[in-house]
Amino acid sequence: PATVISVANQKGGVAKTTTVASLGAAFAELGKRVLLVDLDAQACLTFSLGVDPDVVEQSVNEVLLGKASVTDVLVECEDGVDLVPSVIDLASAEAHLLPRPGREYVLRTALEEVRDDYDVVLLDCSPSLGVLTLNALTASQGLVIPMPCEMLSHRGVGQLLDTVTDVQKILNPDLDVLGILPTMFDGRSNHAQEVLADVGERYDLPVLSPPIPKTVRFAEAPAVGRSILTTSRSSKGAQAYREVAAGLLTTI
Amino acid sequence: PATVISVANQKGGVAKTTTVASLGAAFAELGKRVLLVDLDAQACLTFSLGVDPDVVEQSVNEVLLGKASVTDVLVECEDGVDLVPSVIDLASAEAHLLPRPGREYVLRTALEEVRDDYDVVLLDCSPSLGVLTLNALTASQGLVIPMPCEMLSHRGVGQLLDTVTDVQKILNPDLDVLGILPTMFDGRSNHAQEVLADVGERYDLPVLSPPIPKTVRFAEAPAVGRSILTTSRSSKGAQAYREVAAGLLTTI
Ligand SMILES: Nc1ncnc2c1ncn2[C@@H]1O[C@H](COP(=O)(O)OP(=O)(O)OP(=O)(O)O)[C@@H](O)[C@H]1O
Ligand SMILES: Nc1ncnc2c1ncn2[C@@H]1O[C@H](COP(=O)(O)OP(=O)(O)OP(=O)(O)O)[C@@H](O)[C@H]1O
Ligand SMILES: [Mg+2]
Ligand SMILES: [Mg+2]
Repeated sequence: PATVISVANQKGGVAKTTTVASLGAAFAELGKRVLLVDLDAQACLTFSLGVDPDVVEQSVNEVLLGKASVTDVLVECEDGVDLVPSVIDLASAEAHLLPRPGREYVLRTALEEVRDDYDVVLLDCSPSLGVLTLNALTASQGLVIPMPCEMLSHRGVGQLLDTVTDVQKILNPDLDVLGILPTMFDGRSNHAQEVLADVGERYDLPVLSPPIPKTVRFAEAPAVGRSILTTSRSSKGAQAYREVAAGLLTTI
Repeated sequence: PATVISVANQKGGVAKTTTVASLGAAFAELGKRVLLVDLDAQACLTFSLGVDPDVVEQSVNEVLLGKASVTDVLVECEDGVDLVPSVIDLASAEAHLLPRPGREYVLRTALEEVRDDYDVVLLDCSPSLGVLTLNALTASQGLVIPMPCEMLSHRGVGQLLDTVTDVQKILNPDLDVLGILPTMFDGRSNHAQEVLADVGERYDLPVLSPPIPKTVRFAEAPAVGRSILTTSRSSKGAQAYREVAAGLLTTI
């Protein structure tokens, strides 16, 4: 069955969505069957893959409320991946799930039915440690933590790892932190080099390589609804995600 | 009494915290009495102003739970502003406030007691439209929406404005959108120019000027616990925030 990987960091704007879209496309290029799940009411992943969230009829919202299955809602995308889209109403699903017993297992149960149809499932989390991110961590075998090499983005990693420990103890002992993925890396800046050198030691975690370089090509890709692997095939950013994907395939 | 301004955008990493720290320091330089409130459990604003969230005993958490007043918890900072700090436990205050009637007015009531002691109060919001951000919008006369000139950051503005309309109708008719503040602006990129030209029209909102330039100086400032107005006094980034602050003083 598929390996399910969460891409999470409650700090905002660290390239979670960009990482899910880019790694997904890279795994598809390597011939893997890939499912991406958008767990953010912003629906940035949905938008980035060329799907208009305003015209989506059934989404991850219905899956989490038990009104539809993953197979009912999934959409085939041009990057060679399938997507479970999100919509703005997802915020209400979170409030709906809150009081229910076993609320953290809803996504894991919903994904069980399709795990044999895919090789890799990637989950794009919102910038929070709420019940939707808990669902993602409970459903996953692996976790990738995107982190820009900037001081402010550093702060939340400790808190995220505390949450991961809780999840491993109570909800999902199989969850394994695959590593920190340095994103938006500007090799010329001393500050970035210092943070990068510090982060692997401080958290005693693998640092995935290569770091993803900072380039404006990333901001342009969502405007055309494709990942950077298609819009700037041979750019440093696309290459870096290809290498990270190939590296992950040796460990998952 | 002070003008209370929320700095909000549920998209992550758009420079909400950087804007609150930098505008706050700029207003203080202009001789204004300034209070900053950190409403994010990440406590990035608290950290950026040189206060260690791990040693804070009373924070905005106690204020929202009614266990302490703003005066009890505020901290004087080196940038010439006072701060109501945040801590990681703030996430629990949100769950605690959820079921209570009138839960959106808690911050507004708490700030009433100090509004005569300040000229400007700035509220740093987390990347969400949850109950803490609703508290901020209900307590405010103005709203500034930081927005990088990138496609993905564009998407949430419509949803934020829908929330603002609800707040104006039901909770706070005085709330006025002061404008969109373009952040992380890279003047050399066509993509950024196109998004900037589009955003004022699409949302029929004022666009604050000048846009804040993208510079690595911003990422370095939090490491020393001061705003860019102190760490890189004459940089383009510091200058831009000074101009934006002076411009806002003519409208608030
Ligand atoms: N390596 C990179 N270099 C430059 N820009 C990047 C890079 N990766 C992502 N970006 C841009 O940075 C912005 C934030 O990225 P993204 O939306 O993927 O982050 P996120 O963590 O998913 O944000 P959120 O917390 O709101 O979900 C986007 O405009 C994206 O295009
Ligand atoms: N004009 C700028 N140029 C370059 N980098 C910037 C600029 N403004 C902010 N940054 C950097 O971008 C990152 C995100 O900024 P910041 O943390 O202020 O965003 P935020 O919207 O508060 O994020 P969150 O959604 O997590 O609260 C930080 O590392 C900050 O130093
Ligand atoms: Mg995202
Ligand atoms: Mg912030």
